Amino acid sequence: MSKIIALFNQAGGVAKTTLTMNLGYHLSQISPPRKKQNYRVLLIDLDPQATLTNFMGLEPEQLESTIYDAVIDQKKLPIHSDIHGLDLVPASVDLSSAELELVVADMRDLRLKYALEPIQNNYDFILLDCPPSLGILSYIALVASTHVLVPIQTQYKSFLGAELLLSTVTRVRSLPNRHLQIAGFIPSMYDARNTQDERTLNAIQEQLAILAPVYKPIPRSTAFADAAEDKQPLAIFQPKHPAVKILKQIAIALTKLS
Amino acid sequence: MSKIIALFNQAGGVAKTTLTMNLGYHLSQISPPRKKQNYRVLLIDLDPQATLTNFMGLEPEQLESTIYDAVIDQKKLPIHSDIHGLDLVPASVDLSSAELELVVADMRDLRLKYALEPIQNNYDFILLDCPPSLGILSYIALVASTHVLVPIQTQYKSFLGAELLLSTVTRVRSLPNRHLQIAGFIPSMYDARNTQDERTLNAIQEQLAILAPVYKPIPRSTAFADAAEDKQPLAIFQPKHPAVKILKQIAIALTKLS
Ligand SMILES: Nc1ncnc2c1ncn2[C@@H]1O[C@H](COP(=O)(O)OP(=O)(O)OP(=O)(O)O)[C@@H](O)[C@H]1O
Ligand SMILES: Nc1ncnc2c1ncn2[C@@H]1O[C@H](COP(=O)(O)OP(=O)(O)OP(=O)(O)O)[C@@H](O)[C@H]1O
Ligand SMILES: [Mg+2]
Ligand SMILES: [Mg+2]
Repeated sequence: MSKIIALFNQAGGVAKTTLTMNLGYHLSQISPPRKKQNYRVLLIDLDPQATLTNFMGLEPEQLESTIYDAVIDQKKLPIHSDIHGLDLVPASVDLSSAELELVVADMRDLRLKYALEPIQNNYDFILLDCPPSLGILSYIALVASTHVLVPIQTQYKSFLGAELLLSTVTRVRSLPNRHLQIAGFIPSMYDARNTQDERTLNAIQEQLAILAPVYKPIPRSTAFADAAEDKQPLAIFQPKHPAVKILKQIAIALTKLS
Repeated sequence: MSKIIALFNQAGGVAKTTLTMNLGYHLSQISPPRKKQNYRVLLIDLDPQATLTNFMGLEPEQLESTIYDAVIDQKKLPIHSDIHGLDLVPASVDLSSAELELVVADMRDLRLKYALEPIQNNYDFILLDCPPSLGILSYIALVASTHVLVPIQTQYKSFLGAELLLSTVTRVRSLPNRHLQIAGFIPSMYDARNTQDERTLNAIQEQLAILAPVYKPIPRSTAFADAAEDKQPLAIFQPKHPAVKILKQIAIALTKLS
């Protein structure tokens, strides 16, 4: 049964894309117990700003077909295979008109779910990289998911958005997707030398652990942006980086989701 | 003639809100030549995530009236006066339905411009804090503005969005707002110890200075998030912080805009 995991947080710049790419990579490097082949992983870029598509080495403007065509025109999902062992459905700026076009579309809420159905049994994990908004794209991602993973920056601003984030998940669980579970919270860009980061991390652990696992924080490090510039997961760019172990552990935890 | 300046960049988490609040503060502390009174400054929160509203000490959920009511229902702008010497029109999550409601609204593109007209002569500067998207809210902010100020993070990801950002400004200048000028680019969250930041800053200076001034970079510093948590501009929270001088210089440059 494939797990479809939305990396969701309406706040901007909190590492959704970075974690989609890096956790996707680590998942694709794990082989399930008693199996020879590794987990098969598909990443889907749902952001009109197409950052994941760029980070994975593609040029959004040069693409003939993107997730837009699948969601709006019910075309086949355009899958690019084996980028660092991962498959990818790219995005481009075309997706920015999708928010408006979906307003009046039939079966709007289920469009992404339907687009995934033909291929979802080809994958063990499908990760959905959400845009920084509470708009329709994030919403249909949550409707299509089995789980939601929440990167949350260890800064004061993150708490301002937490309530809205959780009420959005609750809203989706109340009707269009009763089975949606929170896989966990990932404290991101954690700067241990900074008291605000430390206090925010403690608050995250105290207040959110009751809802879902709070994973180990991903440290703030310039290596992430450097790896992105080289179009590589951190584990390939700088294998000995301390964050690599943490990413691996989170990936292993994701393989144990029910 | 009041200057209406949109802090615009579709990328998330690049310091739009932080700079709206801090530059607004410094502008309000300057008195024009040969005048006794300081410049009068109004901040407008255009983000449904209402970060500026929060940073300025208000609780979005408790507000009776926000920018939403002015733009959608043509109500009077709800102005909160004298927060650190600044006036503020707050936002709340109500604004998230505005993007959809504006799709079919009459005179959609001019709605914010019209909302500002009754009060714009009461202010020397009106700063518009845009959300992290290329949606209608950012668009009507650009249509209503005399100038656009672009915070741009000195990281690789920022270059991916630069072209789209500039083409959006060009599009607005071609028809709905022929007078829109780029006031400048503000390199933000600059970490001088990091080579990627340094290279990105150089690239920003080389490629964008031909279009508009590239201001001095705002250094990355935990003091900004700490000041925000205390609901204060940096200059009040930590007056001796090195970034305060830089913010002041940018504010002075803004007073010289034609
Ligand atoms: N742990 C980290 N330490 C330092 N920088 C990081 C870290 N994780 C991500 N970054 C960098 O921070 C920036 C924001 O990350 P990213 O784009 O993944 O966030 P996002 O939530 O997807 O943003 P958006 O809301 O725009 O989609 C990028 O430049 C990225 O390279
Ligand atoms: N120079 C800086 N150094 C370090 N942190 C900063 C700096 N400027 C802003 N920040 C912090 O970075 C985060 C993002 O800043 P901010 O909210 O102003 O960005 P934004 O572009 O308005 O984000 P959004 O796209 O979500 O509206 C905040 O937590 C803020 O306190
Ligand atoms: Mg992203
Ligand atoms: Mg903001």
